[in-house]
Amino acid sequence: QNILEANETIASRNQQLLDKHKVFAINIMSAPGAGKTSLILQTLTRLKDRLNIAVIEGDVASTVDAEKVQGKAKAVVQINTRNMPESCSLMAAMIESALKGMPLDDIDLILIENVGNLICPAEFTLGEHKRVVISSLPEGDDKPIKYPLIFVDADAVIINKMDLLPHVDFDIAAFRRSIAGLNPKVEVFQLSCKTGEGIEIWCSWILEQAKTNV
Amino acid sequence: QNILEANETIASRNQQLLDKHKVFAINIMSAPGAGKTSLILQTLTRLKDRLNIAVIEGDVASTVDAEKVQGKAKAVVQINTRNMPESCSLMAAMIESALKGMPLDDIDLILIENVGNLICPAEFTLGEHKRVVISSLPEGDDKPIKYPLIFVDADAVIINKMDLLPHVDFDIAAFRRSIAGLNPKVEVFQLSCKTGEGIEIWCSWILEQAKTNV
Ligand SMILES: Nc1nc2c(ncn2[C@@H]2O[C@H](COP(=O)(O)OP(=O)(O)OP(=O)(O)O)[C@@H](O)[C@H]2O)c(=O)[nH]1
Ligand SMILES: Nc1nc2c(ncn2[C@@H]2O[C@H](COP(=O)(O)OP(=O)(O)OP(=O)(O)O)[C@@H](O)[C@H]2O)c(=O)[nH]1
Ligand SMILES: [Mg+2]
Ligand SMILES: [Mg+2]
Ligand SMILES: [Zn+2]
Ligand SMILES: [Zn+2]
Repeated sequence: QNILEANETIASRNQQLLDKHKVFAINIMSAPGAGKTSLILQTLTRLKDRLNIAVIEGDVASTVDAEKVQGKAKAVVQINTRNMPESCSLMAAMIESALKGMPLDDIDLILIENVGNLICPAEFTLGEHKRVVISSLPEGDDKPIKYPLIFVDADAVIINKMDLLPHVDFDIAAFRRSIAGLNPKVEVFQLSCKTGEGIEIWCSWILEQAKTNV
Repeated sequence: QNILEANETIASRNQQLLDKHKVFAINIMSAPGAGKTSLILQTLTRLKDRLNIAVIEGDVASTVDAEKVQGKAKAVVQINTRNMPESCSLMAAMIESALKGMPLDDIDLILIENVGNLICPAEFTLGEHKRVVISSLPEGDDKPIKYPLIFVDADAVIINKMDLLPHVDFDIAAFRRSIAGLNPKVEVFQLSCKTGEGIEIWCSWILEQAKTNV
């Protein structure tokens, strides 16, 4: 309880800092391997000529994801949670440190890739303006029922790996119904980071949210 | 630290209880949707005429997985972690409660499905004899590098959804190398819960481990 309250205090400070510099921030969450990094790469390709985009990359260990976005993003910070008190989620204090080293006046958008986990990141806000959860076809359509809390607080839910629809069992209507049951106002996107299907619509949403927010 | 020590004490008690009743227990872990329940269903189909098998089913919320195994297993207990102090992993105290209600003298094997999470379950032993991690093809071959701790302590690692190999990028040799780098003695299985490929070999391993352990 103490951890959560302390986190909220720092998260609120982070958001004030972002607002002061007119930076829009999105917290991207998902299970391991659902497509967070791939989505960030697609978004960078599509939007880097319109917005200055930085990435904060969270992983338990390794720098492979930060390396993938290096050179495409204006700035990249890799956070490894392995030896931190909480290794299972990014937390506001980690973001606060990351922001200190970033050229916020030259940044319009920060994409935060959270640690792959459908449970703990639901408990810790980071100072972001929008929270997005990616669910992918191979995981199955019952994730919202079994991991409800992360979906309840989402502003957008992405159904990724749509290209695999012919090869897996996934009832899109059932998935959308369970999301609507938990969170009627959430925006749902169906896309494939592999084929690019739906990426344009996702990017339009980002642009529109960034404009309204900043 | 206190939580971990308290957990270890109860885990050790659980294992003593299981040994006293000659029950062999396997802790099955994975990311959400990698195939824990599907593996348990395949294992039940293949082995229920040779062993009395019970299932302890862990999820943040919902009973859908317990319902899937009901009728196939000798006994099923569903644990929902949603309102517990730790919702992100099964813990030894939860298993201790579950075991109290189970007819241990009529059980040979307990399959424990842990909460879908590649991070927190690595920290909490439950009293099991063997720890198994399932990784699935669509998640990508770099999970061991990015979520090392759960793979370091595994006795077996399963590469699931082999049937999807033609449709996804997954370097099996690279995956096996990173596993070997973390944990040279681990047993690796390649299988598909959909086609049944490799299930027989996995079941032989269970029978052989059960015999040696009890
Ligand atoms: N078929 C298909 N594969 C995809 C798609 N998006 C991502 N992948 C693949 O899925 C695997 C995991 O994608 P990542 O983007 O690394 O997922 P992630 O959520 O960042 O994973 P972690 O950071 O390790 O938790 C990779 O092999 C990707 O190529 C998609 O739309 N379709
Ligand atoms: N193609 C294919 N799909 C599989 C395989 N094994 C499981 N699935 C599918 O993957 C989805 C998730 O499988 P589950 O067994 O429910 O996975 P889980 O790890 O128990 O999921 P949670 O308990 O929700 O974390 C389901 O739609 C399964 O049908 C496989 O070998 N091949
Ligand atoms: Mg990633
Ligand atoms: Mg399951
Ligand atoms: Zn946690
Ligand atoms: Zn945890």
